[in-house]
Amino acid sequence: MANQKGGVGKTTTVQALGAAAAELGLRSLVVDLDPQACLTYSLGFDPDGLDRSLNDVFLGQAPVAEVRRTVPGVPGLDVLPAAIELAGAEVHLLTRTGREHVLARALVPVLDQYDVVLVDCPPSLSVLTVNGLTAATGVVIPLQCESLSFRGVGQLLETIEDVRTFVNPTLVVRGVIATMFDDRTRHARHVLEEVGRRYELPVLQPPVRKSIRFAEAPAVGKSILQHAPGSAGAVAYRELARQLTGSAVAT
Amino acid sequence: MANQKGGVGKTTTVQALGAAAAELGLRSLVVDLDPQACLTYSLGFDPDGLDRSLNDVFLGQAPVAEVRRTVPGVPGLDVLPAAIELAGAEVHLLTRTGREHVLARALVPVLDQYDVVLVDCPPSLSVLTVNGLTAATGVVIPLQCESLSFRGVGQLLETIEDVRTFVNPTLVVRGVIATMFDDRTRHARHVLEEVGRRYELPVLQPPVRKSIRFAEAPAVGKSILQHAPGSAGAVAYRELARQLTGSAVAT
Ligand SMILES: Nc1ncnc2c1ncn2[C@@H]1O[C@H](COP(=O)(O)OP(=O)(O)OP(=O)(O)O)[C@@H](O)[C@H]1O
Ligand SMILES: Nc1ncnc2c1ncn2[C@@H]1O[C@H](COP(=O)(O)OP(=O)(O)OP(=O)(O)O)[C@@H](O)[C@H]1O
Ligand SMILES: [Mg+2]
Ligand SMILES: [Mg+2]
Repeated sequence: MANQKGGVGKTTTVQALGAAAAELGLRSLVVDLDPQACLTYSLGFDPDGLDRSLNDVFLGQAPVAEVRRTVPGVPGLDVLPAAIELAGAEVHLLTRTGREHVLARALVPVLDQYDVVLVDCPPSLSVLTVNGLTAATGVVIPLQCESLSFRGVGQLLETIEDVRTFVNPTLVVRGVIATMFDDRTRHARHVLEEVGRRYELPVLQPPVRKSIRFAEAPAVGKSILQHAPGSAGAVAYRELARQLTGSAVAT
Repeated sequence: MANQKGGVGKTTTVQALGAAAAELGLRSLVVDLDPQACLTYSLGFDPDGLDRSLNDVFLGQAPVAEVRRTVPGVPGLDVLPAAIELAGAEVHLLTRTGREHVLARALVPVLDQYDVVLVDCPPSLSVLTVNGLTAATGVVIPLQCESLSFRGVGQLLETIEDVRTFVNPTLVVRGVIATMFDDRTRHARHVLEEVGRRYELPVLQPPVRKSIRFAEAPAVGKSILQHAPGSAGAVAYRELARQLTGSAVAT
């Protein structure tokens, strides 16, 4: 889940899709690549209170199997948590050969334990996001559908192209998810069509509409699926999860 | 204008306050510290089409006086524009002594030409944001008033404290601005009071309410003050500008 623009719903989407995939019976892992650890926090953890985080994995001091945690209240969902120390990894990795592959290599020993792995990237195109793109087979772009969304998509696609060319030929853009979609006006719909058209990107359906239920959920350490299971947002993310995991036969 | 959380209104606030200060007759400079150059773009420039940007200043290859531009349609407002190359400055600066002071030193020759200088920081606490905090005398925290807002404020205040201790004793926290404030529910109001109370921060008034007018403005390269001068958002930012620039005698 990548988009260098801030606050476009990357974390919310990873959490909701991870919970939805687990609900479908798929063993799921969500990876928090953001030193701000919002995903880790939203799942109910205290990022400052963890004795080990993804940073220890990046430093080669602990394997993923020892750092990942099960998510309370969501059977079948694990998290590889982040902590602020991960900001140090960005600096540490900058000058090392093979710096893009650290996450990919670290995930290898556990890949057979999961059906779905979702990676939450920070709002930048730096080495952490590049690690996410290098480890992945697909990238989904959460899009806030406001004018500034255009700004970043071109650059993001260039970064993806670089990753594909130099370090990960398996990487495919799965498409765009419209997040916090405001369909009271034509503005958001226009931006969404325009981005899909200009960059020839699949627009995944349905859009996830704006709802106060999303604002409430992280406060109680829950995903939208636990906090408001019948809400339009939960329904939307479940449908998106089915499509992305190829479980469209369900329901 | 600092807050490492993404999409909380830093850029919108810098643009609106800059335009409002210029309207008050104050000579104003807005500095775009974000490689994503959203402020530069929102002011009507093409960041990829600039022959020189803040990056050239950071590399010591051009003085601010040659790189700043006047903002079309906003008399009295200049911009120090960003470009994606600024991401390279973050890497370049990391290992250099005095890396926090690059912006502060670069601004010295032009400080007597401006009454107000506003700096737009990227969504991180890295060396670019630290340069902004080191150059400034005051920091304003735009707050989105959702649960994840808490997450970052503590860390941001610690960073500000470090900057104050080690490189810039003049730095003061001017307060919090509630951005895209949703007062249909108690949630946002509760978060705002709670942040102000817990961290003993002044809550600047009034809050800037959510409005579609803000989404429209960057699309036409205008601030809210030009795009919708009579709107509640424009009125709110004008009042905030008066307070922050000490021009509260007006109106
Ligand atoms: N459909 C929605 N309706 C209303 N609010 C939403 C919705 N989706 C997400 N949000 C809220 O928007 C804010 C930003 O979302 P989120 O943190 O997921 O974005 P992000 O892209 O991960 O941000 P960052 O760039 O800082 O990592 C959060 O407070 C979240 O709760
Ligand atoms: N009062 C408001 N009402 C509605 N939308 C708003 C309001 N203020 C800002 N926005 C919109 O919210 C989005 C995020 O705002 P903005 O880009 O200013 O945040 P930011 O903190 O600078 O983001 P980043 O962390 O990516 O730099 C923009 O599309 C902007 O137009
Ligand atoms: Mg996030
Ligand atoms: Mg910004």
